[in-house]
Amino acid sequence: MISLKNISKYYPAGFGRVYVLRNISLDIAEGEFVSIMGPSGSGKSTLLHILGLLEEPSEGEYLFLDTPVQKLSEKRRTDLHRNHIGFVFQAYHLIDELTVYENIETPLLYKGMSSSERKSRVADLLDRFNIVGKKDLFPNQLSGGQQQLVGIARAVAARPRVIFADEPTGNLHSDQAKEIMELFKKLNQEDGVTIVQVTHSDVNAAYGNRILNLKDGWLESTPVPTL
Amino acid sequence: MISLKNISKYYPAGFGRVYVLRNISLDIAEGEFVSIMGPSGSGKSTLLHILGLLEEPSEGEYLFLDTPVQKLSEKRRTDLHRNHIGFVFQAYHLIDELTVYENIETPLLYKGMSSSERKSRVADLLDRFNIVGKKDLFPNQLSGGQQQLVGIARAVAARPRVIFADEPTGNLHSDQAKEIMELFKKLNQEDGVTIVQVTHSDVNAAYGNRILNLKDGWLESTPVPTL
Ligand SMILES: Nc1ncnc2c1ncn2[C@@H]1O[C@H](COP(=O)(O)OP(=O)(O)OP(=O)(O)O)[C@@H](O)[C@H]1O
Ligand SMILES: Nc1ncnc2c1ncn2[C@@H]1O[C@H](COP(=O)(O)OP(=O)(O)OP(=O)(O)O)[C@@H](O)[C@H]1O
Ligand SMILES: [Mg+2]
Ligand SMILES: [Mg+2]
Repeated sequence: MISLKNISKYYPAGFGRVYVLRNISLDIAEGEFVSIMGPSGSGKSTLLHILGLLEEPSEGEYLFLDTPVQKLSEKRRTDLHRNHIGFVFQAYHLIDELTVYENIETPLLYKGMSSSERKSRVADLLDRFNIVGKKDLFPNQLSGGQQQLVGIARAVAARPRVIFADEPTGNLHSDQAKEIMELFKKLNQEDGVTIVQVTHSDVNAAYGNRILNLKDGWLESTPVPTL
Repeated sequence: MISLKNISKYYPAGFGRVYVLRNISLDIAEGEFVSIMGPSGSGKSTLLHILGLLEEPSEGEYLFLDTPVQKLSEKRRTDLHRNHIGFVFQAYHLIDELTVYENIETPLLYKGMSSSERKSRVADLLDRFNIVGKKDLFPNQLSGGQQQLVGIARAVAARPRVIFADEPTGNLHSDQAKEIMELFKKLNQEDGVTIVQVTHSDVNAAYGNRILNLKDGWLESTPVPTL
C-alpha cells in the first residue's frame, strides 16, 4: 500500500546540505499499525509529512496505493491526501478562524455528504471526545489537550483509509491517552484502517505490530517487544 | 513568596458564566518545587498564567513577593514578570521572526548585561541543550522537541527567581525529558529557584516536594507519593 525507495530529504546549509532523512526504504501493508520512534530532530515528523503527501522528498520514489507520487501534480497529490488520509499534526494546526465544529467538519466538505449527514457525523465525534460544550468556541479558547482532541477528531472524521498521527497524545493525561490509543486500535482491528504513528511513548508503541526507529535520519525496524 | 486568596476565573457564556478556576487559595514558599496535575481542561494553564502574571483573575487576590498584584498597572506587572520570572509555555510561543539565538537572548535584553556577557550566556545554553547547530535557524525550521528546548532555554536564560513550566517535556523522548527534570532539580536545590510545573507525568511530579491536583477548577493538595 505504501512503499518508499531510497528516500532522502535535505536542506541547503552554507555551501552544503544538512540531511534530515537518509536513503530510507520501507513498505507498509494495508491494515498495519506502525510506530515511528527516535530522538528529537531524527526526522520523524519529516518522514510522516512525506508519507502523508504534505511534503516532497529531495530524492527517491514513493508509491502510495500503487501510484508513483513524485510524478503527480500538487493538485493530484492534494486530492489523494483529502480522499484517503487523516493527519494528526504535532502542533495541531487547527484553523483559528473556524469554530471547533467547523474545524472537525472541514474534511467532510470534500466527501459529497449531505448537510444533515455531516451534522450527524460531527455531533457523534464531539460526543465521543466529550467536547460538545466547546463546539462553538475557537481554538485559542481551548486548553492544549482539547486542541489535540479536536485535531484527532478532524483526522478521523471522513473515515480515511490511512491515519498518520504525529505524537497524538503528547498533551493528554494517561487516561485520555489510553482512550485515543484504544480508538486507533479499534479503527485498525475492526475497520482495517492503516495507522502510522510517531510516538515517544513505549506504551503507545505497544499498540502497533511494528516499530521503526529513526536515528539521524537513518531507519531500523524491529518487531514490537512484549511489555 | 506566592499567595493566592479566593482566586476565580470565568468567561462569559450565553447568559451566564463558565468557571475555569473556582475559589483557589494556595501558598508557595520560596525554594519549593511544586507540580500541578489534573485532566485536560481542568484549569492548569490558566492557573499558571495567573501565577506568572500573564493573565488576571476574575476575582480574588494574588500576593507575589509581598506585592498585591491586582493593584498593579499592566506595565508594573510586566516589569515584575521580566525581572523575576521564567515561563515555559505549553505551545512554546517562540517568536517566528527571530532566530533561535535571538529567541534565547530576548530575556537578557532587560537585564543591563553587556553584549559580550549576553553572547557568552546564550552560547552556554545552546551548548548545554545541544542545539548549537540550530542557532541561526528560525522556529519553523525546528522539530517540535527542539522548539520545546529553545522555550526552556529562554525561560532559564536570565536566571529568574521563579520558573513556571507548562508541560515542559510533552514532546521530548524520555532521556531528554529526564535531562530537563534534572536541570530543574539542580536549579531548585543548588540555586534555590522556586519551580512550579504543570505536568501529566507522575515521573516528573516525583521531582517536586508537593503536588496540587486541579479538577474542574477546584484544588486539592497532596505530598509527593514515594514511587
Ligand atoms: N477565552 C476562553 N473562553 C472560554 N473558555 C475558555 C477560554 N480560555 C480557556 N477556556 C477554557 O478554560 C478551560 C481550562 O483551560 P486550561 O488551558 O487552563 O486547561 P488545562 O488544565 O491546562 O488543560 P490541558 O491539560 O489540556 O492543557 C478549558 O475548558 C477551556 O476551554
Ligand atoms: N526548513 C528547514 N531548514 C533546516 N532544517 C530543517 C528544516 N525543517 C526541518 N529541519 C530539521 O530537520 C530535522 C528533523 O526535524 P523533524 O521535525 O522531522 O524531527 P522529529 O524527529 O519529528 O523531532 P521531534 O521528536 O522533536 O518532533 C531537525 O533537526 C530540524 O532542525
Ligand atoms: Mg516531530
Ligand atoms: Mg494546559
